[in-house]
Amino acid sequence: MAHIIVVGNEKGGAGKSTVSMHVATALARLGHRVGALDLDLRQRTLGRYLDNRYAFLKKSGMDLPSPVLAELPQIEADSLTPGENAYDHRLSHAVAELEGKSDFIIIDCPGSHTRLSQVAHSLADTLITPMNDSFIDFDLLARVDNDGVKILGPSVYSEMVWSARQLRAQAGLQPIDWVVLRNRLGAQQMVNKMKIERALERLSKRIGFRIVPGFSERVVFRELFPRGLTLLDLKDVGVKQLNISNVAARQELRDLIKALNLPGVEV
Amino acid sequence: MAHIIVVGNEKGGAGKSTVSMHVATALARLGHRVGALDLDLRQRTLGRYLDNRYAFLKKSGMDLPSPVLAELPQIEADSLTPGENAYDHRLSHAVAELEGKSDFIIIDCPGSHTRLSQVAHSLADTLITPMNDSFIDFDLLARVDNDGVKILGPSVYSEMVWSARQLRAQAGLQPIDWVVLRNRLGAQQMVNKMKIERALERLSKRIGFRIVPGFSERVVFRELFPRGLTLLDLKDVGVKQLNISNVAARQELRDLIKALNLPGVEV
Ligand SMILES: Nc1ncnc2c1ncn2[C@@H]1O[C@H](COP(=O)(O)OP(=O)(O)OP(=O)(O)O)[C@@H](O)[C@H]1O
Ligand SMILES: Nc1ncnc2c1ncn2[C@@H]1O[C@H](COP(=O)(O)OP(=O)(O)OP(=O)(O)O)[C@@H](O)[C@H]1O
Ligand SMILES: [Mg+2]
Ligand SMILES: [Mg+2]
Repeated sequence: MAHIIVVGNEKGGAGKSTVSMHVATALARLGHRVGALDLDLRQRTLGRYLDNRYAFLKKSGMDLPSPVLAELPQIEADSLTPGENAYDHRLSHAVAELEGKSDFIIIDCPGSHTRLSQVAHSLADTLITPMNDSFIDFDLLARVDNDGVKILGPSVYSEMVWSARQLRAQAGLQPIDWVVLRNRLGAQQMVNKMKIERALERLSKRIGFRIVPGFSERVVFRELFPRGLTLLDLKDVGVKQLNISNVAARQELRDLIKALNLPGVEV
Repeated sequence: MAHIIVVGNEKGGAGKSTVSMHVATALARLGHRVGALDLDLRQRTLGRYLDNRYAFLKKSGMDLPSPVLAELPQIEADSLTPGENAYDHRLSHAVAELEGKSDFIIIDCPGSHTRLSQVAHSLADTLITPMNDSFIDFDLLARVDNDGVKILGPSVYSEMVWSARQLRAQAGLQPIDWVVLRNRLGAQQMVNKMKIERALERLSKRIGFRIVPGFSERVVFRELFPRGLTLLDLKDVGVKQLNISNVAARQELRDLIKALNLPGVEV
């Protein structure tokens, strides 16, 4: 049984595709079999990141451990059972295709509310929600008062996760391990950072997620997209000396994988 | 005739709502009448930012120049003409409501492809597209080769703008002034920054937009969301001394407004 990791946040640009690529590649490089699905059918950032990787590896004759990308299959309308949603059908087929050959399946969700995203959330053994260190991103999880202190109530994305959890509970499945991480953290910005941290801690107890270490704002997390590479691949492609930011980035990714507590994963 | 400014980018987290709030507030503080529309019906970041502002001003008894938020009206299904799309109807009504009392109407679009967003783009006199300094964001405008140099072809968002321009041309309207700005720029990161800059310049000639100065990554652009304030309001709310980053932020916003070349706007 593949362990399904869903990376979700309705908020755009939280870092879902970036986290998906880096977690998937880290697990592949640790020797696990990793399948990947991109549910952002229009933007397809994760799909493009992996396509770039395959193209680069082919062109350079290199062979690096890589996640295996699966596409949602095209289907005939008449292959649906009456009342079955076409997207649900395509998603369960794509997951089934990866199940037999994967220890982990990473599912990257779009930054909007879609049927595919909703269904994927109910498939999650682990749900990773990245967010910017910002009350604008926080606003999708919960509303806060004018001082950014008091929690006034849940917002659309928390409610969406809640209904995914309901569905899972009704189906008798294991509860979702919901982890939230802050992404693109600045080196300074102490006042804002402390405020968000406190508000998140309060919210985590209230709506049931745990907070794990995230990523700082580092250009290495985005500059390797055209070649489909991550910081973990740099030594293999001939970069002799990692700069100090890349060494710190590697530690951040390591700490994240550790904190995810995934079955069979030793970091 | 209000000058319509649409802030659009299908890519999530590019900075649309942040740019919308800051441009709208800057114009209001310059003495212009500014209307605002939030087409992200679920997340409503701009709507929430302005609601926070109104609540804060009311609570503190202050009166600062502010954009006027309009909501899309609810409509009766039978008020539609045969074949008319409900969203088109609601949008044109909201714009009509603001037209008579606004010099500028700012329309914030969602980070996904919706009917409202598509229609709004064809209403734009000025279209502002913010993007992160990243090839992941670039990928929504155009595909590039593995080195991030050669432009291989347009992507979904460029194609969406192209069809909005087509529609406008067919309707005999003035062409859209399409401006692209980079947002959340880092202080260093020279190599990546240069690559993106060059690719953007090449693309601008190819698909017809101009590049304007954008914003650096600064916590002041996001930490004032709970009170609905911007850096321009800080003196009025009693912050005696702006720190060096806030002074620089004010200059960045000033340079952007200037570069937009808006009718009747003196900076
Ligand atoms: N830790 C980081 N350091 C530097 N840049 C980052 C980091 N995380 C993400 N980015 C950049 O921020 C932008 C948004 O990230 P990403 O596309 O992964 O978010 P997303 O949640 O998948 O967005 P969407 O909602 O559009 O799917 C991208 O330009 C990406 O390169
Ligand atoms: N120049 C900046 N400096 C610091 N933080 C910024 C800056 N611009 C945007 N942000 C932060 O980045 C995140 C994304 O910005 P924003 O929500 O404005 O983007 P968006 O394009 O409207 O996203 P969506 O696609 O979800 O509508 C937010 O957390 C915001 O506070
Ligand atoms: Mg994404
Ligand atoms: Mg927005």
